[in-house]
Amino acid sequence: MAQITALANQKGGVGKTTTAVNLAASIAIDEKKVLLVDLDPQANATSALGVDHQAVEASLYEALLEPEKARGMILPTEIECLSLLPSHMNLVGAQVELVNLPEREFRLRQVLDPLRKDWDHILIDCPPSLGLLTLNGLSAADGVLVPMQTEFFALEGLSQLLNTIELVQQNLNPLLKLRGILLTMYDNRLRLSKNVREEIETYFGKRVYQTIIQRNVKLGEAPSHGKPVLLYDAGCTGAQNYIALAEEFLHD
Amino acid sequence: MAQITALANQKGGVGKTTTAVNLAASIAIDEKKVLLVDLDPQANATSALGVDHQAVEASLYEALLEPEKARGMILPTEIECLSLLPSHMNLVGAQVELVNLPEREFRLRQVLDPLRKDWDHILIDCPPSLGLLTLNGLSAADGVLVPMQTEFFALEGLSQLLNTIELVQQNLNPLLKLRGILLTMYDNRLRLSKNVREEIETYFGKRVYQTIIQRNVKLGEAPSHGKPVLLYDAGCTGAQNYIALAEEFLHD
Ligand SMILES: Nc1ncnc2c1ncn2[C@@H]1O[C@H](COP(=O)(O)OP(=O)(O)OP(=O)(O)O)[C@@H](O)[C@H]1O
Ligand SMILES: Nc1ncnc2c1ncn2[C@@H]1O[C@H](COP(=O)(O)OP(=O)(O)OP(=O)(O)O)[C@@H](O)[C@H]1O
Ligand SMILES: [Mg+2]
Ligand SMILES: [Mg+2]
Repeated sequence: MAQITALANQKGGVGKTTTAVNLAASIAIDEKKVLLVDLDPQANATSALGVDHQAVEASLYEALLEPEKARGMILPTEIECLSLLPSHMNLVGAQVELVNLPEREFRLRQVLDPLRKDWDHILIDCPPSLGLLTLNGLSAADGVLVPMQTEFFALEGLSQLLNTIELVQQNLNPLLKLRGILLTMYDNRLRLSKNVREEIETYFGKRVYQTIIQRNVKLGEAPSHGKPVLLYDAGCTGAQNYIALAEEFLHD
Repeated sequence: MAQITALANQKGGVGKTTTAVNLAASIAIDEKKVLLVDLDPQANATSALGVDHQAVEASLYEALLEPEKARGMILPTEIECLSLLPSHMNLVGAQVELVNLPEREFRLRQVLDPLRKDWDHILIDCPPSLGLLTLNGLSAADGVLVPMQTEFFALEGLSQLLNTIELVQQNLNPLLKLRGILLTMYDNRLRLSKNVREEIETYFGKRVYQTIIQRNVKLGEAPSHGKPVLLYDAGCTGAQNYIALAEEFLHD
């Protein structure tokens, strides 16, 4: 039975997609079956795995409206144990269309619960907002992993995110737990990075992953080749960081 | 009569807020009256100007529901000619509440049109999505300035953004024009930065601002002091870049 983990943070550009894609790939090369679900209308996770999101025939948008059809939309990737439930721009429309549907926060759970038995891990890449799509992601998940940049605005957004997780636990998904906080784009030459890291570690203690993702340009280059970083440049810092994160994540 | 400009890009973390705050400040020190409107529930622009968004009594959320009260919500800042219409977390709720209201895309325009005569420029900081709040921003604006990181995912998001601007021009605001593309967080030591810059300049030509905002840690430090960068460290690259941008923006 799959563990379902949502990658969520309403702050934009903090490394949700980069973490979803590279953590999924690092778990999959360890012979565990992983499904990556792209819940963001930007479809960045979809293109980062080499799929042309504009050419996708059926995506998560259709799956949310007809959950029983989801299995047929799942695509293979270059990594044998890694599959993708792709996104499409039309997912933007889903935000408005879902609002007046019954069980609007549980559509994604209806898609994923029947798929749990076929995978070991399901990762959900969420968009940068606390709207209906992210609420669907948090309602379908067992745990949430929060990527955070070591920047000032990251601290500002924290209380809003924790509030939302609490509201979801009280009203939509009592079993949801905070799996951990992941520091991303860390640059240990910058005082700003160190200061914010200290604040986050003081506030969250053990819930901060030991693994810290360093700023590394290879992580930015890999998606333009449609590959996770471990297929693009396995020896680089970025690839090593995500392999270490996968180790820590699996032994949580 | 104020020119209204929206800072928009659904890609997260590209420098919308940093540009909104520092462009507004750089125009205001030139003795022009500027109103910064924080349309993002994250309220980053509000805290970057030293205002505690959790302590704000009335914010854009209330203004969208009762436009005639907006004038009383405007706050002064450390720069004489710069004022702020603050945001608050409760703006997240507005996305859902506005959906079933009449003229739901024009609520912000109803707030700002009566205020135009009191300012020379109004800048709107939009959230990282193409939802109802950003549609309100694009419907109220005369022009849109698009900050873009020189990263692969920036290119991916472009067609979606241009589609949205076109839809707004056709259905909501025929006068909306694309003022320009601003390259942000540029690092000329990185091949990735240079490659993406070339692609954007080939695609957009003259509509890319000559001024390029370099990656500069002072831009990340300034918000933690509640100040625009020109009050935090006027001599740094970041401050110089935004002063040059203001020059270019005003002479467009
Ligand atoms: N550790 C890193 N080092 C260098 N660049 C990185 C790193 N992590 C992510 N990036 C780059 O930074 C940008 C933002 O990362 P990413 O798109 O993964 O964030 P996100 O949180 O998914 O953004 P959004 O909020 O738009 O969904 C991307 O261009 C990505 O390639
Ligand atoms: N030129 C720059 N050099 C260094 N850091 C920068 C620069 N511009 C912005 N930053 C930092 O990068 C992060 C992202 O910038 P910012 O928050 O302005 O983007 P945004 O597009 O408003 O994000 P969101 O999509 O969440 O609204 C912030 O922590 C900011 O301080
Ligand atoms: Mg993303
Ligand atoms: Mg912002």
